Amino acid sequence: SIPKPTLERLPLYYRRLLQWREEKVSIVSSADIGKNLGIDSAQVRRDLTYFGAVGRPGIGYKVEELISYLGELLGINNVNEAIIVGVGNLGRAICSYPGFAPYGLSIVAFFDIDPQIVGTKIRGHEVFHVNDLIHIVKRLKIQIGIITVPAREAQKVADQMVAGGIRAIWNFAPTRLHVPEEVIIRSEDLAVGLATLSHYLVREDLS
Amino acid sequence: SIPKPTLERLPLYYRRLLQWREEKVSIVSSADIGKNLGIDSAQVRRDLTYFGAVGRPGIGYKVEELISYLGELLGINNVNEAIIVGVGNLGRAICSYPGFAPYGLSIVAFFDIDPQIVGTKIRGHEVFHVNDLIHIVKRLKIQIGIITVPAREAQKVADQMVAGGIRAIWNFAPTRLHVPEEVIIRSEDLAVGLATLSHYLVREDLS
Ligand SMILES: NC(=O)c1ccc[n+]([C@@H]2O[C@H](COP(=O)([O-])OP(=O)(O)OC[C@H]3O[C@@H](n4cnc5c(N)ncnc54)[C@H](O)[C@@H]3O)[C@@H](O)[C@H]2O)c1
Ligand SMILES: NC(=O)c1ccc[n+]([C@@H]2O[C@H](COP(=O)([O-])OP(=O)(O)OC[C@H]3O[C@@H](n4cnc5c(N)ncnc54)[C@H](O)[C@@H]3O)[C@@H](O)[C@H]2O)c1
Repeated sequence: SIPKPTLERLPLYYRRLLQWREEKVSIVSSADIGKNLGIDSAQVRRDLTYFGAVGRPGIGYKVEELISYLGELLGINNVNEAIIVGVGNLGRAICSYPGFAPYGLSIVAFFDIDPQIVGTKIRGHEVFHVNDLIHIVKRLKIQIGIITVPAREAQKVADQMVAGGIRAIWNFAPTRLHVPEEVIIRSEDLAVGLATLSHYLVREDLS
Repeated sequence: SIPKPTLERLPLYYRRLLQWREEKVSIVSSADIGKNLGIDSAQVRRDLTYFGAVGRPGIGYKVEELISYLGELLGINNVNEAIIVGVGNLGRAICSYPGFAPYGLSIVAFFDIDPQIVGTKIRGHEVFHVNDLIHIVKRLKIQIGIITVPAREAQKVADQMVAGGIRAIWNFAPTRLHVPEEVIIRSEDLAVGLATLSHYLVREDLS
């Protein structure tokens, strides 16, 4: 098993690695990892051997590999995979949007309730029935759910997501969701974008 | 014609009225209007008679009515009407979203290029061909355009909008638009919402 002081250093390594990933750095040395954190590079190497991460002498460690090792170990994994429920107009537009890839994000499973939609394929993925949500989310360890169903269905879908282990919900349905305190909700209201634009126009006319 | 000092006070009234509209206030007196602006209520009444706005003694003026009078006069009107080009998945989801109404915003005309879509109706409005954009935008004096077409078509559509007199563009296509300096562009990237949510998850796990 892993000594407690090592376990407490791992989230610091993880956070630093994520910053590197955002800066598109792909290889780092144990000295790099220890530098900003005030940890001796030999200690970093010892820590990383506990979960089998092997650096190549003179080259270093692969950032992506360490992130996935550490993520697995810290149980933080799967912050980059999401599922979506409600594959209507908005859901389809979100599923086929290429803009998520640059953030390392991807929508890995689609759900709906309409028999005409369930079973069809979107970008090669089959649309599942929402009744299968809980066990699919549990199996894939998905932590992020996207809600694009009509407002009156949204609470029921949120309850199913939480039952499956979803810890963060991106909600488009214009309604307030009630979920346990530890579940994060981000409600999106596109109208704010249009209102802001309109406001700029007025401001420009008045200046 | 309207005296210059009156003309200079009108935008101040207009800005104040807009704030009231957002606060859902529907009737105000000349004393209310003058109060925060340090203008005598008799002067406000004289100013407002120049364009025929009549307050009802003891009751006041209707906020909406004054906004539309002043908007017309100041040429700022139509900051609440938008047109949309590209009625595919995202476009349809935006057209049928009820969230714009509370901001006093509405999408008044839809355009597409696909013969299967042009001529069909969405919420009772006929979808026009994009070739009719310039003259319809000019006729309706529309100032806001929404772009929900594929990235490779977006610049062409932006040029048509600017030619029609559009002064603010809400762009969803993942591409950089080149427009004259006085045209405002707001580019929306929904991926930021998902990335932020994912980031919260990581931060929560690390705390
Ligand atoms: N927040 C925003 O800015 C914004 C913008 C546009 C639309 N919306 C909202 O997004 C939602 C979707 O809009 P749309 O235009 O795509 O609607 P839509 O009717 O085209 O799609 C809704 C889909 O949800 C499915 N569905 C319904 N109940 C379900 C359930 N219990 N489980 C699984 N699937 C279910 C339907 O079968 C349909 O495919 C609406 O709530 C709408 O108000 C929000
Ligand atoms: N910014 C974001 O967050 C976000 C999210 C989802 C989708 N998108 C983008 O929005 C756009 C639309 O996505 P979608 O899923 O609705 O695509 P879609 O293919 O379903 O719809 C595009 C529509 O535009 C029409 N069109 C094409 N060229 C045109 C032209 N020159 N004039 C008028 N209409 C034209 C097509 O006929 C079609 O109806 C894409 O650029 C997509 O990348 C952005």
